[in-house]
Amino acid sequence: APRIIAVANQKGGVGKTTTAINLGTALAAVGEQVLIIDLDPQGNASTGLGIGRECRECSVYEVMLGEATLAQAVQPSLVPGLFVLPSSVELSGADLELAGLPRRSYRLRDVLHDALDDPRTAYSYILVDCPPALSLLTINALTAADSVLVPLQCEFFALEGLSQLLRTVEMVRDTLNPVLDIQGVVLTMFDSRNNLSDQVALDVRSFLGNKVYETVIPRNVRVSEAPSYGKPVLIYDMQCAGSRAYMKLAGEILRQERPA
Amino acid sequence: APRIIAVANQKGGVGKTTTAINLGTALAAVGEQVLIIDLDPQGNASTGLGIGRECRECSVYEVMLGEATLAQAVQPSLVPGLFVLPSSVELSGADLELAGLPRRSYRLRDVLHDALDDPRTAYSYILVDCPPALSLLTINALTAADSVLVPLQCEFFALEGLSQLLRTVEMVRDTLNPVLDIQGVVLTMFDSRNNLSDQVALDVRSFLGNKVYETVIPRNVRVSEAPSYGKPVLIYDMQCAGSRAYMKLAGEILRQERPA
Ligand SMILES: Nc1ncnc2c1ncn2[C@@H]1O[C@H](COP(=O)(O)OP(=O)(O)OP(=O)(O)O)[C@@H](O)[C@H]1O
Ligand SMILES: Nc1ncnc2c1ncn2[C@@H]1O[C@H](COP(=O)(O)OP(=O)(O)OP(=O)(O)O)[C@@H](O)[C@H]1O
Ligand SMILES: [Mg+2]
Ligand SMILES: [Mg+2]
Repeated sequence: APRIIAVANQKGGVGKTTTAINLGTALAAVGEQVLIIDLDPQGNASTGLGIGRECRECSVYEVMLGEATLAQAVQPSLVPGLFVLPSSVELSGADLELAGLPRRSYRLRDVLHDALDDPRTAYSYILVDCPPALSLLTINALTAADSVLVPLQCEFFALEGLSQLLRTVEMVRDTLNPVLDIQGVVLTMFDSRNNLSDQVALDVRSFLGNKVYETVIPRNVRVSEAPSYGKPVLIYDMQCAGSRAYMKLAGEILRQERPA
Repeated sequence: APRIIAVANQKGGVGKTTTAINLGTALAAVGEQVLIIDLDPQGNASTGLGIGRECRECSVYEVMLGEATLAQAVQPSLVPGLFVLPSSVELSGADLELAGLPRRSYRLRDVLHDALDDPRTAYSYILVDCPPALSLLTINALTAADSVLVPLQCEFFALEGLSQLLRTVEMVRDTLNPVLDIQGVVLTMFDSRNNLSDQVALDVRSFLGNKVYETVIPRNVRVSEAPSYGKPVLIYDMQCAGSRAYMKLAGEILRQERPA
């Protein structure tokens, strides 16, 4: 069965989408079969993987409402071994719409568990890109997931939100999904020129210890240029510091999975 | 009557909170009476203005549910002439809770219009810091506001979300608040060293013309250091590029208000 990882943090702009796209690409590059689910109404992960707005007729919205199957909505991306369940603008109404449905927190979990019984869907990793809120959509991702990957921007406001996120993960583990664990925290947009980054990194490591990956993603303009070409930075500029960091992160995650 | 401005953009991490705090401080510095309403469950605006988590017993949450009045919940900040209606963690459940209440989209508007009839509340500007979502909380802010100030990070993903935001503003104007207008778009975290910033700035100005302020807020590490001291950057480092930019922005906004 695939490892399902929710990429979540209610703080906005911390690198959730960038991490889902580029970690997914790095895992596919080393031979894993990866599905990225874009659960954010903004649809940035779909765009960053080259899926135009006009190609999102069938999205995760229809799948969660039971109007389409996973197999019908999943599309291949430009990266071999990497597939996308795209977002759609309809998702922005989903929180209120799902609120009135039965099993409202389990909609994504039920879909994935039904589909994954089918031998044809042979993913080894599923990454779920979450919106910047502890909303019903994010709760759905946490309920469906085996673990949470937390991108953490090396800034003060981002640090402030961490304990609220960890409390939510605990609440979901206690009430909805007993296996939910922290996959790890990855420091993003680290700028070695400013003390704030160092300070935040020190604080987080002393607070969470080895839950924080050794790999740190540097602030690197090539990373933010890549989405305007509809490509992951690993395809846009394989040699840049951002690409190398995401490859290293993929290595750390793969080593986590293998029993010692 | 005060000018009520919603500081909104569903894209995360674009500088909404930083703009609300520092524009508010700059307006207070030139003698305006300013109220900042922290409508984001993360509570970054409250923290950035020095209001500790333990001082948020009475917040905008109680006020919107009718359990406290505006006057009871508003606190002075460290800046003369600048007041804060703080956020609280309870707000993260507000979207689902408000959904079942009468006049769910008008809760904030009704509170402000009741309170502002009282001559003792003599604010000239009210800035509402919104969460990164087109949720019921943000709809409440757009319904209560005279106009929307849109901080726009000079990045590709931020540009992508702009048309979705403008469609939402139009929807609110047509159904909930006929006076709602665009106050303006302010470019944030502009990095003159990289082409992406220039490219996004050109795109936005050609798309929105003079709705885009001349003042551009530069990426400036002092801006991101200030919140860890619980101070606006105008207090933390008055001379830095970020402070000067927010003072200039306040000037542009004040000139907008005066008829030619
Ligand atoms: N390592 C990096 N170096 C430079 N820019 C980066 C880096 N990582 C992300 N960015 C840029 O920072 C912005 C925020 O990143 P991203 O959109 O991935 O965050 P997010 O957490 O998904 O945001 P949201 O909360 O809106 O979903 C984007 O414009 C992205 O291109
Ligand atoms: N001009 C600037 N220069 C440098 N850093 C900045 C600037 N403006 C904001 N920041 C930093 O960027 C991060 C994002 O800004 P901020 O939190 O204000 O955005 P936001 O839109 O309110 O985020 P959210 O969507 O989570 O509410 C913060 O850590 C902030 O300190
Ligand atoms: Mg995102
Ligand atoms: Mg904010």
